[in-house]
This record gives sequence, C-alpha cells and structure tokens, in this order.
Amino acid sequence: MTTYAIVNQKGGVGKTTSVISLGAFLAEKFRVLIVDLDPQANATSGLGFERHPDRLTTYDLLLKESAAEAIKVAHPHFRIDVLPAAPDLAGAEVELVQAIGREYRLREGLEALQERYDYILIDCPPSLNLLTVNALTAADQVIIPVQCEYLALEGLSQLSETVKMVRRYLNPTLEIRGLIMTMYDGRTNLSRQVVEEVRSYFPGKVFRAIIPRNVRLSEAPSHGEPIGIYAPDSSGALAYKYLAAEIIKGDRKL
Amino acid sequence: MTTYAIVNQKGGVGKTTSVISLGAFLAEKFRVLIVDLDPQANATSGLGFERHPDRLTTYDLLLKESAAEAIKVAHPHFRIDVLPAAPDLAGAEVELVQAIGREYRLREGLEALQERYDYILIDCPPSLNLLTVNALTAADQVIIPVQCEYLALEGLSQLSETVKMVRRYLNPTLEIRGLIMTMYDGRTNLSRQVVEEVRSYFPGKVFRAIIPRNVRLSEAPSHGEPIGIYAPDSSGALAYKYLAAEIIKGDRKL
Ligand SMILES: Nc1ncnc2c1ncn2[C@@H]1O[C@H](COP(=O)(O)OP(=O)(O)OP(=O)(O)O)[C@@H](O)[C@H]1O
Ligand SMILES: Nc1ncnc2c1ncn2[C@@H]1O[C@H](COP(=O)(O)OP(=O)(O)OP(=O)(O)O)[C@@H](O)[C@H]1O
Ligand SMILES: [Mg+2]
Ligand SMILES: [Mg+2]
Repeated sequence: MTTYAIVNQKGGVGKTTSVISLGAFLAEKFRVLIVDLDPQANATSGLGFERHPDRLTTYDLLLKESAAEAIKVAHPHFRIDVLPAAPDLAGAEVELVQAIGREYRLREGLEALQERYDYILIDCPPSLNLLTVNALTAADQVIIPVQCEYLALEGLSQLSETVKMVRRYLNPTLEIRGLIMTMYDGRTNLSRQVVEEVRSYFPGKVFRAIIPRNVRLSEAPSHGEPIGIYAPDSSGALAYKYLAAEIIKGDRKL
Repeated sequence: MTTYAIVNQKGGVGKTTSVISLGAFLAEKFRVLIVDLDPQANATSGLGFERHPDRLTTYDLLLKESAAEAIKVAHPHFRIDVLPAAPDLAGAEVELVQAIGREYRLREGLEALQERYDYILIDCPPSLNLLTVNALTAADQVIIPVQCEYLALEGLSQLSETVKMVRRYLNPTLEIRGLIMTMYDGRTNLSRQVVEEVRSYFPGKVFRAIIPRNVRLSEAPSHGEPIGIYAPDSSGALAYKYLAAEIIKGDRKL
C-alpha cells in the first residue's frame, strides 16, 4: 500500500490531471482511492461527480465529524473510490489553527482505509498551506508535477524545503518519489531547457515518462472521464500509461 | 486613479502574466504600481527582481511593520514601481487570524500612495484566502483572467460569490471590470466553447481582446522583461496591447 501526495504550489501545472489520469491507469490492476483535498474540487468533478450540498467531504474528515468510510464514494463506472472535496475546505486552515495535531488529521482519517487499497492518491491545492501539509503528513511519498515553463521552476526549491520540514517534524519517512514533466511542447526550446534544468536540480528523480501538451487531456474533464477512457489512443493517454507502468515497476523494487 | 485586483483561484490561468504584460503597456502612458501579493512572488521575479532576504515586502505592509513608501522599488529599466512579495506572505493568513480589520490591511497600506499612480495592479495567489480578500478590499475593480479550458469554468461562480461577499461586508463599490480570456488556441473547439460559455455567464463583461496561447509569453519571465519589451511583435504582445487600449478607453467613460 502506497500513499502518494501530488503536490506543487504553482498553479495549473497538471496536479489534478495527473491524479485522475494516473489513478485510472493504476486502477486497471490495483485498488485505488483518490482523495481530493483541493477546495476547487476539480478531481471530484473531473471524475464526473456532480456538486451535492449535502454530501460528506474531506472537509468533514479533517474536522473529525465523519469517518472516511462514510465519506467514500465508489465511482459508478470505473473501479476507483473517491473522497470528494467541497469549497468549505478553504476554511479548514483557519478553523484548525488552534487545534493540536492539526497536521495529522488526514493521516488519522485514512488509517481505517489503508488495508483496502494498493494506492491512495491525494490531489492538493496550489498552495503550501495546512491542507497540503496534511497531505504530506499522510503520504508515504511525494509526486511533483512540473509544467515545462520557466515560472514553474521558481517554486521548486521552496517545495523541497517544505518536504524537508514535514519530514523532520511530522513524517520522518516521507520521500520525493519523482517529478512528472507536464505540458511538454517539443516544438519549443523552452520545454527542453526546463526538463534539463529540473533533471540537474533533482538528479535521478525525474520520471522518464514525459507528458506532452495534448488537448485531449483538457477535454477529458468536461466528459467526466479519465484520459484512458475518453481518448485511449491520444498522446496524453499513452504518456500517463507509461508513467503508471514506471511507477508500478519502481514500486516492485521498493 | 484605479486599483485593479487580478484574481482567480484557479491556478495557472495567466494572472501574473496579465499583471506584468498589462501593467507594462499601461506604464507607457500612465504611472503604474504593481503590487505582488502572491507568496510565489512570480510578478516580482518576472519583472527581473532577484530574491533578497533582507528586502521589505508586502508581508511587512500587511503586518503593519513598514510603510508602502519604504517597501516600494522603482524598476531600473521600465517606468513601473513594484511592491515585491516574498514566501513569508504565506504565513500572513494565520498570523492575522485574530486581528480585527485584517481584511483592510492592504487598503490602508496603499492609501498613502494613491495620489502618485494612475493605475495600481494587484497580483493574487491561486486562492480565495485572506490575501485575495485583502486585494479585493483594496481594489476599485476586479479583472478575472480565465484560461480557455473546461476546468477554468468550474470556479467562476464561487469567485463571483466571493466578490459579492466582499462588496457586501468590506468594499461596497467593488465591481467586476471584466474577464480576460487567456491561452486561446484557435485550432481547438474547446477554446471557442469556453469563450462562448463565459460570455453567456458574464454578459457584456468579457474583454474583446482575447489572449492567444503564445510561447513568447512564457519565455518573457525568464528574461525578466514584459512581453512588450521581450517580443513586441508577438501575438501575445499585440493582444495585451489591445487589452490595455480597451481598458484605457473604458476608463475614460467611467
Ligand atoms: N498535458 C496537458 N496537455 C494539455 N492540457 C493539459 C495537460 N495537463 C493538464 N492540462 C490542462 O491544463 C489545465 C491545468 O491542469 P490541472 O487543472 O490539472 O492543473 P492543477 O495543477 O491541478 O491546477 P490547480 O493548481 O488549479 O489545482 C487544465 O485545464 C487541464 O485540463
Ligand atoms: N497566453 C499565454 N500563452 C502561453 N503561455 C502563457 C500565456 N499566459 C501565461 N502563460 C504561461 O503559463 C503559465 C501560467 O501563467 P501564470 O503564471 O501567469 O498564471 P497564474 O494564474 O499567475 O498562475 P498561479 O495561479 O500559479 O499564480 C506561466 O508559465 C506563463 O508563462
Ligand atoms: Mg488541481
Ligand atoms: Mg501567478
């Protein structure tokens, strides 16, 4: 059983797209739970779940009002379970500011489900706030999507600093599993330069599978389907399929 | 004098790119101040300012430790002044949680500078947290960059809800000035559909200038130059130039 936190405070780099795409390919062979910890709830809606004001969400888990078992929804079509998010998650940081052990809420909440899944993927908001720290504390390993853009490089040192702090104070075995290069555009020098730069900054940690810019990936959420279902022969689907195989292979060695 | 907050909680939609590009074109005719309120400090670095641990930032303004005058830096090459950001801004929300009037900190801090500028542009983080609420409380009007992607549609109703709440409790004259459609790719149906959808959701509010996807825009920050300097004949530069003209023309009518 491995829990991955998909993290990057830079916005729009492909966190949600990676959680949905990778999660769905892993679910072809393994039992997968997706945890949506972003108040935008894009992973929840990108998998086709409508907004429901009365539904329990990860907000209720963090505030200890409900158990994960009660919050979990099984996907009607694909073999993926989801802990959905909702906008009220945005208030959790301030609501928990006085709570002792506030960083451990998600970790404790997921304990009851650990035995049931081979993979748990946590989608994070574009921030290094308490929600992301909860994900890093609950996770075994971190996966960092990095857009092949200059501005995406800026935040990487701060992100690895945050991972170090969480490892020291909250989760001693937390490791960076790897970085996924996303929205790669082979026609521009910029993409190549960014990949080189990230490889030199994180030697041996950049996944071989590089995700190309592919419009099918941005269409898929409007159909509520992962890319492997929506456009299985697209370049985006193939890249995430390779990534899933790379992760599975690497996990065997662990 | 108009203060604009450039806001969208969805990540990576072109907030920073719009602040820098638009700000620089407005600065050709007017006195412009850019306020960076994002802990990622992308507007600060995208304009060529190096990270400086001892420099005063908008964090010091929010915590009332320094006056805007002391924080302000003049750009060495372009006629733009900047209130730079820094990563410690991320802590402001929790640090100000008990403070009465915490939403008015930026508004009060900028009062001393109002007379000096024709335009103040505030770059916001990808969130609807206290930093963004400070920007909305300090602003006269809101500009919303919207990426031509399906997931970018999801958060618009929540964003307009937040603007309504700020108008009711904190800033009674706040208005949505307009929405900028960004990263438009004419080859895909998706872009056209998203533009149509946003136009029907915000009738009369979508700027006529549409920003195309243009690699020059993503290269410019690595040179620390606005698009109008880095690649003045690019499609990205022309689009932002039209946008600046549209805003200036609209402001005359106000
Ligand atoms: N490889 C790709 N090619 C083309 N479009 C992509 C790709 N990956 C993601 N997208 C699109 O780019 C946008 C940003 O991706 P996504 O929402 O997954 O990023 P994110 O990091 O989760 O954003 P946020 O920071 O707001 O949570 C979305 O509209 C998505 O559909
Ligand atoms: N029209 C465009 N064409 C191509 N690339 C663009 C365009 N606008 C912005 N970009 C690039 O897309 C990425 C996201 O843009 P930007 O950082 O301005 O968005 P943002 O909304 O400020 O992100 P965040 O939510 O992280 O603050 C950046 O790498 C930027 O250089
Ligand atoms: Mg996301
Ligand atoms: Mg930005």
